Amino acid sequence: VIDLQTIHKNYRMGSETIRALNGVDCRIDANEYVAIMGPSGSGKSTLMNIIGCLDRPSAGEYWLDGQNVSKLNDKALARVRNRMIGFVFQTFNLLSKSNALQNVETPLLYGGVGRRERRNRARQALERVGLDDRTFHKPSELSGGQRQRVAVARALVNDPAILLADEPTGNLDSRTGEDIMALFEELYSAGQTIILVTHEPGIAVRAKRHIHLRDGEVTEDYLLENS
Amino acid sequence: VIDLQTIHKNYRMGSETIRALNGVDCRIDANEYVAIMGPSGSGKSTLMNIIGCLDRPSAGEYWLDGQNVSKLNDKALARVRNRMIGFVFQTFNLLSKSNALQNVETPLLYGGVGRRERRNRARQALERVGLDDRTFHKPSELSGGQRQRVAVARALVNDPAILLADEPTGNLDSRTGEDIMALFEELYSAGQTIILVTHEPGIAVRAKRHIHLRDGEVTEDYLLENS
Ligand SMILES: Nc1ncnc2c1ncn2[C@@H]1O[C@H](COP(=O)(O)OP(=O)(O)OP(=O)(O)O)[C@@H](O)[C@H]1O
Ligand SMILES: Nc1ncnc2c1ncn2[C@@H]1O[C@H](COP(=O)(O)OP(=O)(O)OP(=O)(O)O)[C@@H](O)[C@H]1O
Ligand SMILES: [Mg+2]
Ligand SMILES: [Mg+2]
Repeated sequence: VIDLQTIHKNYRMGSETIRALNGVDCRIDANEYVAIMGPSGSGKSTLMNIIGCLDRPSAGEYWLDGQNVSKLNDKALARVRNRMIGFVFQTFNLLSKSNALQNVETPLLYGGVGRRERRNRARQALERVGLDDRTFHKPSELSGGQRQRVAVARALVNDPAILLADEPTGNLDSRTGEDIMALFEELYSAGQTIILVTHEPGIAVRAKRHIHLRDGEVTEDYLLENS
Repeated sequence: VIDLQTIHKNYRMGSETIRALNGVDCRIDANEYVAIMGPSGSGKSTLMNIIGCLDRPSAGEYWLDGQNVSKLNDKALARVRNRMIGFVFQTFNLLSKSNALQNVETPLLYGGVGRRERRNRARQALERVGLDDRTFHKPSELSGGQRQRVAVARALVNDPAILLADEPTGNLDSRTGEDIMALFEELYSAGQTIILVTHEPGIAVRAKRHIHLRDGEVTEDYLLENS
C-alpha cells in the first residue's frame, strides 16, 4: 500500500545541500507493523512526512494505495491524507487555542462529520488514551505526556488505514507508554497498518519489521524472528 | 542549596481544583545528581518549574541558595535564575525566528556578556552536543533530537550551578542520548548540581538519588546503592 521509489529529499542551506533522504526504496504492505529506527538527524521524520503526504520528495516517486501521490494537486493530496492517514507528530503540533476535545475533533471536521458524532468519537478517543478527565484543558494546561496522548487520540479518531507515529511514547512513563502500545496492538489486530519511529528498543520490539536509517539511507530492513 | 517546604501548586479549572503538587518537601544539596520519576501528569514538570524559578507555588516556601525565593520580585527572581540555573525544557521552548547559535547565546545576552565571547561560548556549547554543523539552522530546519540538543546546549552555556533537565533524551537515539549523559557526568564531576526528569530507567540509573512522584506527592526518595 506504500511504495517509495528512489526517494530523495534535499534542503538548500546557502551553498550547501543537505541530503535528508538520499535514495530510499521501501515497500510496505497493508496491515504491516513497522518500526523505523536510526540516529538523531538520520531522516526518520523526513521519511514519515513524505509517507504521510505532508511533504513532497525532491526526487523519486511515491505510490500510495495505487495512486501516484506526486501527481496529485494539494487539494487531492489533502483529501487522501485525511481519509487514509493518522499522524502522531514528534512535536505534537496541537492547536494552542483549542482544548483537548477540539484538537481531537479536528480530523473529523475536515471529513464533514456531524457535530454530535464528532463530539462522541473525540471523547471516546480521549478515553482510550486515559484522558477523559482532561477534555477541556488546552495544551498549555496539560503535561508533556498528556499532550502526547492528545496527539495520539487525534491520529486515531478518524480510524485511518495507516497510522504514522513519530516517537509516540517519548514523553511517557513506562506504564502509560505500555497503554499506548497496547492500543496500537489492538489497531494492528483490527487490520490497520502501523509505522512508528522510535529510539527505544523496548518499543521497537513490538513491531514485526524493523527499518534502520542512517544519513538518509536505509541500512537494514528485516522481519523480526519470533513475530 | 534547594529547600522546598510543603510546596503546593493548584490550578482552578471552573469549579474543579487540580492539585498538581500536593505538599512536597524536598531538600537537595549542592553537587547532588537526582532523577525525578513518576507517571505522566504526576507533577514532575510542575516541580521543575518551581525549582527553576519559572513558576511560584500556591503555598509553601522555596529557599534557593539560602534566599527565600517567594519573597523576591520578578526582576530579582529573573536575576537569580539567570545566574544559577540552566533549564532544558520538556518541549524545548526555542525561539523559532533565531538559529541554533542565537538560541544558545540567549542566556549570555541576559548576563551582559560581550559579542565575541558570546559567539565563542555558544559555538563551544553546540560542539559539545554534536551540532557544530547545524549552527545556522533555525528550529524548523532541525530534527527533533537536534532541537533537543540545542535546548541542552543553551542550558549549559552559562555554566549554571544547577542544571534542570526535563526529559533531556526523550527524542534521542541511544548513542546520542549516551553522549548527552556523558556530558552530564562531566558537569557533575566538575561540581554542578543535576536534577533530571526521566521516564527511562537506563537514564535514571546514572543519577545518585531517585525521587518518585505520584499525584503531586513524593512517594519515594532514596540513594542508589552502588553509587
Ligand atoms: N496550567 C494548567 N492548568 C490546569 N492543569 C494543569 C496546568 N498545568 C499542568 N496541569 C495539570 O497538572 C498535572 C501535573 O502536570 P505536570 O506537567 O507537572 O506533569 P508531569 O509529571 O510533568 O507529566 P509528564 O510526564 O506527562 O510530562 C497534570 O495532571 C496536568 O494536567
Ligand atoms: N527544513 C530543513 N532545512 C534544512 N535541513 C533540514 C530541514 N529539516 C530537516 N533538516 C535536516 O535533515 C536531517 C534529517 O532530519 P529528520 O528530522 O528527518 O531527522 P530524524 O531522523 O527525525 O532525527 P531525530 O531522531 O533527531 O528526530 C537533519 O540533519 C536535519 O538537520
Ligand atoms: Mg525526528
Ligand atoms: Mg512533564
